[in-house]
Amino acid sequence: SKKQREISVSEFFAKNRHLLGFDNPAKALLTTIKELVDNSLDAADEARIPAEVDITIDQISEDRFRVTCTDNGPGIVPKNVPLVFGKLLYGSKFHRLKMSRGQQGIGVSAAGMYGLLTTGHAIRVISRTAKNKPANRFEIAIDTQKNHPAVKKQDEIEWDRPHGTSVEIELEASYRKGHHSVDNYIRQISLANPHATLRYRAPDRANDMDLTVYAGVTNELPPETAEIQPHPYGVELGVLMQMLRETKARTVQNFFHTEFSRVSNKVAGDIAKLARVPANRKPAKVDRKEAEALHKAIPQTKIMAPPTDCIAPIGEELLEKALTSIHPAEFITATTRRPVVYRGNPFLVETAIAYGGAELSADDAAIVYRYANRVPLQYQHGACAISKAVAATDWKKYGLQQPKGSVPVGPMVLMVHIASVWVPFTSESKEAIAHYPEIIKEIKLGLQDCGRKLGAHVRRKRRDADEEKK
Amino acid sequence: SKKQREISVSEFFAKNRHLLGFDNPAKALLTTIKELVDNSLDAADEARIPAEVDITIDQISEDRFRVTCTDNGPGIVPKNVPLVFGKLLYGSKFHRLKMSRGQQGIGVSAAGMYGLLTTGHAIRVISRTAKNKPANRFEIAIDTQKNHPAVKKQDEIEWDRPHGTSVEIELEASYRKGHHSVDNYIRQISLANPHATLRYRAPDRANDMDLTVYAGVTNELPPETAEIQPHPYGVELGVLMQMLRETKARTVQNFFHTEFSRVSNKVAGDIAKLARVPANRKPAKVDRKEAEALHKAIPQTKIMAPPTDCIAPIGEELLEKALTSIHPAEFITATTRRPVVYRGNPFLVETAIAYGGAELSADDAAIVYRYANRVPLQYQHGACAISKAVAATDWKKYGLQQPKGSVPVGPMVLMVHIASVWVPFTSESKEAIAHYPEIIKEIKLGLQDCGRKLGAHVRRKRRDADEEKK
Ligand SMILES: Nc1ncnc2c1ncn2[C@@H]1O[C@H](COP(=O)(O)OP(=O)(O)OP(=O)(O)O)[C@@H](O)[C@H]1O
Ligand SMILES: Nc1ncnc2c1ncn2[C@@H]1O[C@H](COP(=O)(O)OP(=O)(O)OP(=O)(O)O)[C@@H](O)[C@H]1O
Ligand SMILES: [Mg+2]
Ligand SMILES: [Mg+2]
Repeated sequence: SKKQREISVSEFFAKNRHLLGFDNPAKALLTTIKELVDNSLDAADEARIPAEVDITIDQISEDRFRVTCTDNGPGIVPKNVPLVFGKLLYGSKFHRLKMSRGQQGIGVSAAGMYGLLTTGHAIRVISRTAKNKPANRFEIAIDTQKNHPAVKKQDEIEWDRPHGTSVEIELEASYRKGHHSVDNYIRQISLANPHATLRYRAPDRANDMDLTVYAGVTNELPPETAEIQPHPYGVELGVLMQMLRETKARTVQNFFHTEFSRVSNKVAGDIAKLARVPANRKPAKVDRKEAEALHKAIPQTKIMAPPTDCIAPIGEELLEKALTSIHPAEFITATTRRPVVYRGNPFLVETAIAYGGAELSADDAAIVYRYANRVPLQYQHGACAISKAVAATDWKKYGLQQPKGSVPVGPMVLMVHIASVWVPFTSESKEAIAHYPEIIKEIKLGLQDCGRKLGAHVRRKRRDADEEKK
Repeated sequence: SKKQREISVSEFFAKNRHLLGFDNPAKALLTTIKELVDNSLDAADEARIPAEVDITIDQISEDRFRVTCTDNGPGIVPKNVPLVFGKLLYGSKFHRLKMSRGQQGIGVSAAGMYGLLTTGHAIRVISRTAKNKPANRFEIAIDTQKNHPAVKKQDEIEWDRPHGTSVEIELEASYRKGHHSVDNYIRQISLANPHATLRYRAPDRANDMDLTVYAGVTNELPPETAEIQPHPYGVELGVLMQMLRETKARTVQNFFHTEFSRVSNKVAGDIAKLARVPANRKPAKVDRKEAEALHKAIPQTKIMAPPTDCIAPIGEELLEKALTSIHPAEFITATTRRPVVYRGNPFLVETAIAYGGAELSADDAAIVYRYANRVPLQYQHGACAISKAVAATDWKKYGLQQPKGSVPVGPMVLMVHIASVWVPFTSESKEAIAHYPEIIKEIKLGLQDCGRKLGAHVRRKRRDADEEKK
């Protein structure tokens, strides 16, 4: 027989590390920063702590860097630390429907694994959950054959912070200035997180006091997001059958009422009635024919759209404020659209435009900032649903130039933010958004909202210019 | 503490099924066919059996189809069948460096999982390894929470084949004609597998005798490919350290000689000498400093390029024959380049051009067939290294029109085949090739090889046409 055997998740992703964003040394540095900062912001937001994140990059040799990310978040309990950092597909964000930057349980373990594979160094962690508890320090190396942590060192230490987490990774990397630079990336993070304070020490700094600070432009935390149940409109037959087998609910009616969002007892009864399945049938006793009937009945039953308190938009006022601070412009507008649904998941689109002013050139292609759940997307723009929607929008009617099927040309910065309980990415590196038609349609509507206001501004400006000539 | 917990591979990919190629019902049908046929061709090629694969698609209802794929391959031993079909990341092709269509241990379990999630139906398998052994029939459903098979049924049956495997999946799907159709896809498979016989029954057939047969255009099997060791030029420090810890070799010299390809005992001694590490040092006793020295010494040591009997090109003659059978043209040329290396993995590029003739229009964009390890790539052309290389090649100098940064315009069919012991894809759906610079460079050289011959033909044709006018 052929030698068929199991492949561990970590072996698979060690070989396929470009799927996680570690294609080359320059990108590896950016991906590492991203995974660390995303985790710190998620943790602080969820614990309702105003996020303060310190990012330091030290250059150790020509192609080796040490990245340290320290936050004032709630910390991680000691018994979970090895698994969090030394096991792929382990985390707190996958099994729930709630907006967060992370969603896979892969990010930080992948960064640690890349560091281990390229330098042999284990990931170093300090974490503390409360002032009256000790700070725990760990050195953890992932065993790639087994996808399991090996704790190299563990002790309790004195730490000047009452709570928080500090992560240090040594990796083969490359530090660039300019377009795809860490400096730009951190600036883009602050744009979408106006409530957070980011303090950044670059590798080429003059001394350790030489620090770039992105202070929060607001003291208000983002709205707290609720965790929701799946909406029945998205569920597939096989998934429904599995849920019926596993539910603790004792009747079909109670099953629909408790396992899904927006299904009242009455609506649950309607579904059962339409399917001609007794409302008090035991879920585990539902056979295939009945499951198929229930599955058919769901889309034919009137069920309220999913709740939207599970998404925290940045908001028009803060978008304009943040965008202006980075790109001072003569005209600025932002729009936050109301939430809609794809595959049963609520999502919403926010767009903002900064136009004109001394800094932006009229002959350059517009700058497009893409965001998903407040995280800047820097790579794979050619594969991204946002780029597709921008190119598919007719910008000529708002007074801009636009080569066919391309980004428009003009003194413009475009910012597009997709916020969802779960974002469909084109790969595990979370760099580009998959082309769901509902999402592309909604982005275009958001761009048109802002475009119309831009068009009015451009026309008004031209009228004024013409009048001056006369 | 936050509810951090483990996520199973199958849970992850059930949610992210667009990463595996199951984005929508039409694509799901194509991906399912692909995964099944790839496995059948791999199995027959490896067992040196002239592949015969029967593919049948039945439409069961408006959006439900049954796909059956039956081969004359070596079969699968009964104790491995549940894991092969009911567990993601389980297979025989990941842990070796040898050219094959599959490489992840995911494909067929993913297709079965998609069928289960959308219809509740288990995957059905019949397999037999020899005439004197019984045929075993199974019904297997993957437990997505645990990534483990649940065998619903298993028995021995009479079967009219002496050996082979038959797989049946029922799934929610959609059947289309035209560009992205199953019919076109199977035709493209035969183009790159001229030794195989494919018999295809479409869902809209008149009756069960209504069959499309792509007979092999050659009786010769593809050259047998050897399995190779990794080449030292690709290895990273952390990986080297791990290999030193795990090797059975008793000395550093023996370690390099046995664990890598192309490292003779002498060359292994050279590496150790350059690193100032005793050649007889026990590998497990090599410390970090010594490992770093060895790692540095590798690229400074002259080591022969990797062996190339691990790749089976289609070959220029068969490429021309197959391409002509599908696109009769007035001019045809093909080139198979010599193998080169990326990340320590051997790969080679083959290109073919069919030009002119009654069927191809001079005003249309050239048709581009992309292949990786003999598998047609149908989607994500915008993300693919092949598309990038085609657009980056200057076709005007061969007499074609070419909009800037675009595929050329002209009566032309382009076929590009990348063959490697391991192909870097942009996602697990294996639809597009990642942009490794070495691969893009080599594709362009292959296109230029064919382009030059095409250019000579176009010029000659124009000279003749001009002469006729005089
Ligand atoms: N700085 C931190 N503070 C508190 N908890 C953290 C921190 N970093 C990680 N965690 C916890 O560890 C888990 C695993 O993190 P990891 O980055 O691997 O996955 P994730 O963030 O859940 O998803 P993704 O792979 O999309 O990043 C998180 O879900 C979170 O519970
Ligand atoms: N028709 C078949 N005949 C013989 N062996 C098969 C057949 N189909 C699958 N197998 C075996 O089952 C294993 C798992 O198949 P699967 O498609 O899941 O993964 P793979 O082909 O190894 O990689 P990939 O995920 O890239 O397709 C294969 O490696 C092969 O050993
Ligand atoms: Mg994370
Ligand atoms: Mg396969």
